[in-house]
Amino acid sequence: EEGFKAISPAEFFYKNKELAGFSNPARALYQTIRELIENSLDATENYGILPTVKVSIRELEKIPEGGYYEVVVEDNGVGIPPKYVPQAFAQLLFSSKYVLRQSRGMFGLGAKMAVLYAQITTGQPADVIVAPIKSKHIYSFKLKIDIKENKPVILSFSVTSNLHGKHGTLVRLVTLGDWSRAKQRIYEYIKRTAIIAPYAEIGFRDPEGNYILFERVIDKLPPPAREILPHPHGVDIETLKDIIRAKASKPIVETLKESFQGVGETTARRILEEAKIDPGKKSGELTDMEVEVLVKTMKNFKDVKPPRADYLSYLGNEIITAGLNKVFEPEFVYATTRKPSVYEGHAFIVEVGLAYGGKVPLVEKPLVLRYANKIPLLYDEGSDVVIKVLNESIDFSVYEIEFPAPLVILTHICSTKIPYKGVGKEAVADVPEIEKELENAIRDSLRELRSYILRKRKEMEEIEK
Amino acid sequence: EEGFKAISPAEFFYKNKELAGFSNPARALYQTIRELIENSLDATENYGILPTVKVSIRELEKIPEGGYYEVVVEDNGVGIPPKYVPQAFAQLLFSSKYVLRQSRGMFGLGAKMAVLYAQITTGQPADVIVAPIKSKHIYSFKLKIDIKENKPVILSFSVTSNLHGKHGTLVRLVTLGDWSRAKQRIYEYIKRTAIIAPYAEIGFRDPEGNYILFERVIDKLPPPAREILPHPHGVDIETLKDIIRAKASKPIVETLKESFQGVGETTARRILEEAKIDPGKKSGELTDMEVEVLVKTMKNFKDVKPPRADYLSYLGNEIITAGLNKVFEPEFVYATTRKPSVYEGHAFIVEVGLAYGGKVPLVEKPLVLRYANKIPLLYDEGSDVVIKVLNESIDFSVYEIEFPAPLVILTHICSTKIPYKGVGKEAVADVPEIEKELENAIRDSLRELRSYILRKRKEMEEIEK
Ligand SMILES: Nc1ncnc2c1ncn2[C@@H]1O[C@H](COP(=O)(O)OP(=O)(O)OP(=O)(O)O)[C@@H](O)[C@H]1O
Ligand SMILES: Nc1ncnc2c1ncn2[C@@H]1O[C@H](COP(=O)(O)OP(=O)(O)OP(=O)(O)O)[C@@H](O)[C@H]1O
Ligand SMILES: [Mg+2]
Ligand SMILES: [Mg+2]
Repeated sequence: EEGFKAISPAEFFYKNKELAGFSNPARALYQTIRELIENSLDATENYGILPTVKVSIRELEKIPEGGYYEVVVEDNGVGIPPKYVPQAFAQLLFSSKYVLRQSRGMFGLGAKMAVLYAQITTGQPADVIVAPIKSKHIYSFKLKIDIKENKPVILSFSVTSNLHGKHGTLVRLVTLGDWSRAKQRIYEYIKRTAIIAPYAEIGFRDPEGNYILFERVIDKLPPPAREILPHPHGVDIETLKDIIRAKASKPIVETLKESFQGVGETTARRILEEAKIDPGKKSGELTDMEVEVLVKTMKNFKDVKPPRADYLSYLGNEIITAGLNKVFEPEFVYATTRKPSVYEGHAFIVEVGLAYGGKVPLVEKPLVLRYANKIPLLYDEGSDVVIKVLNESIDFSVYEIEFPAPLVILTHICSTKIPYKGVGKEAVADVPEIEKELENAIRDSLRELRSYILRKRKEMEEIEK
Repeated sequence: EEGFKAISPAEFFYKNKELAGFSNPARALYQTIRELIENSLDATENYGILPTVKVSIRELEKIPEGGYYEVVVEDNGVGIPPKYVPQAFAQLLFSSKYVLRQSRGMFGLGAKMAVLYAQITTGQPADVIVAPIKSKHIYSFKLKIDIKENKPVILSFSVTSNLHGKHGTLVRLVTLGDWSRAKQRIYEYIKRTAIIAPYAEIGFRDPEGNYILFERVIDKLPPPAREILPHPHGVDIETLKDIIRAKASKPIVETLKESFQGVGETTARRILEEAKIDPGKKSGELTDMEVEVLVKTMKNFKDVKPPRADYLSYLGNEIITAGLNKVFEPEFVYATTRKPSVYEGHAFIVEVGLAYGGKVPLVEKPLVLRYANKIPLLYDEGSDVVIKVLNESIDFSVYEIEFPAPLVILTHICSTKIPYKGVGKEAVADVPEIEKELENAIRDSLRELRSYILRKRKEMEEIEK
């Protein structure tokens, strides 16, 4: 009575799909495309494969709210082991990215939200075809989501021989969308993805029959992101209890050394000494009190190396300046990649690129291209930390910039965890450490621009004399 | 292998607690307080009880990140049946508000996030004491959340006699927080709650030992919100399939009449005729194809009454103007409650209040007080639909307002579903229908203000002659 009930994650995100970016047919079409492309890039780049991604949107029927579209995204990635395919596409909160490694995906929701929205708007199942990289077979699935139970429903399954050694994944959905309202953003998303991924080939066929190919311009992948152990400063009671449960019979000093980055024999012993815990005590025998004291001690222990960032995958000067040059043909271009920094135990790197003059259009405020873990962020600028920094901490006149001005600012944040404000991955929260790094990187870039502007002004004055 | 795994909703929101507003100790303390207060107001107001809510925050220990606080929130509400208490406080996605009725709560997460954050930062269980309204007993629980399994852990349970006929709920948590950084917002939240709930008594004892009592100034509750059947225009395939499953043996014409608002015998028959479905066919025997056609037909059926809004609970002129007068002592005050409107099958009402001059401070842009389902929204203004309307659609000079000006704008949106942008309930999404209603209500209010300003100006000119 009283209506008390539990719901599954699928029912939760079905009722509140706008939390995941599916707030109307246009946004839903955009979100569907981007979630699938992000999965394809994760499945190639992180595995040493030069990405080839084919995207197609075909209009099947026009209706008052927009239209029904067939969406197909295909890649040459590592594929997915068939036993995991049903859950990967039809069970929410299922993922291979719940590990401490930089990737575009992080929530275990993207593919499922696309499948869910298609299912509730058209009743159509998702087609998923995988050719796992070492397999001799190709597996085809027709899937729906049992929303009440958050479980896959396998409508059909078949296996064929993989005669040509193909590898990758193809996802096909029939979904409600609104191409006319989503068109500009979808094109912008793909273009902005191509700008910073010149090693990727992306083909896109749109509902109007247009085909555009973003060719691969370099044949070399950046070094991939790697998995890392958690950092002592990011630990909390639950995480430590989990670790202890997994290594219950080991001495606590061994558990600390094996489970955290930057903690060797000496550091582990010093931490345990400060926490007044016998290093030889079996991990599983620590009392709740001892666990709490140990967490406090680790969080506040000064002598640990900062979190490693050599396992992060940043863009770098070359890619940022090449991308800005290609799109804007500016007079002046500059890029900077900051040293790594830390927030709540997660290492992160901030990068900023600047383009000025030349064919950059005149704008009333800087044209900002935001990226996080190599994903272009196009919506919710108003609540993003980058815009906050630009509005609250930067006085452009100090840098000889008066609007309207021909100025583009590109920002990239990469980390083992991007603190997004929402599941739809559009805005990054104003974590103080990230805000500070952005401010420094932007100021540094604007100083370079100012030197250029002043030098040019001087040259002009010389000429006029 | 490959790290594929499923996680529970508890583990998801534990890893991504900033999605729920728990992004740092100061925000977490604020979110903890507001989630508990919102639960207390829902548990009184909606049940015809004049709310008496007691809030206390006591500092137990200062630490580098802020402090450990004991938070206690107690109310005289309907309480909770003891069999549901463990899940209500220690199982995510469990709620009595998953129904179509206006309330502050809607996600089934608020109380659990507060319990979760306290548990992972201090290791302390939550104390929950309930005196259910018709019961002769008082039930006390000590609860923790089994995060992996998203299940309650009952550490202790006891029953005592309820000798004085008390009813209500008390929640006590020991949590990490940062009072100095959260203080201003917590006070603002409570004040803004009191402004629009003059029938509520709210006592607040803060960590510095200060005590403030917001007294009840009227002894009459507004008419409570009521539960309503879904509207045909808001239906989708999954919802209709659910309804059909529950009434499988009934003729489809009966199922439609019983399950949707505004659908009587004639409308039901006309809808089925257009969908080419026999009205007498058993609901459970409809094919998938028929369900899809029926959904399409219902969504587009013009002749249905618009969603009812007489079951929504709005503030009204009296409360809005009294609140603005009390806080700002303005020279001019005005309030308007719009007729109901609809988005995606949910009825909503927009209300706007204006205060100008008198003791209203001079501001560079309007001081905006946003509310949704009677909850004050204090953060994320930059991504809220109200601010979007003010920035993009309102030219204040047209209304004789030149900044700096002494202008306050209060907005309230109430609905069976508020389209929040995030689980932390701080910003409302720019749903087109809501945006339009806000714009109309704000323009209407500003026109009234302009008449006042012009009239005053004329009087001044007369005087100066
Ligand atoms: N194209 C693909 N190639 C290989 N694996 C894929 C592909 N698409 C999805 N997957 C697998 O399915 C899982 C679920 O994808 P999904 O998009 O739902 O979540 P995610 O990418 O892990 O996180 P997020 O919700 O942030 O996108 C992924 O973790 C990945 O293991
Ligand atoms: N003070 C209270 N008095 C009575 N019932 C309460 C109280 N606090 C919580 N509950 C019950 O516990 C349930 C869970 O509360 P919780 O805050 O987690 O979710 P919610 O209020 O339903 O939704 P939201 O996450 O949006 O707040 C509520 O739906 C309500 O039934
Ligand atoms: Mg993904
Ligand atoms: Mg609640």
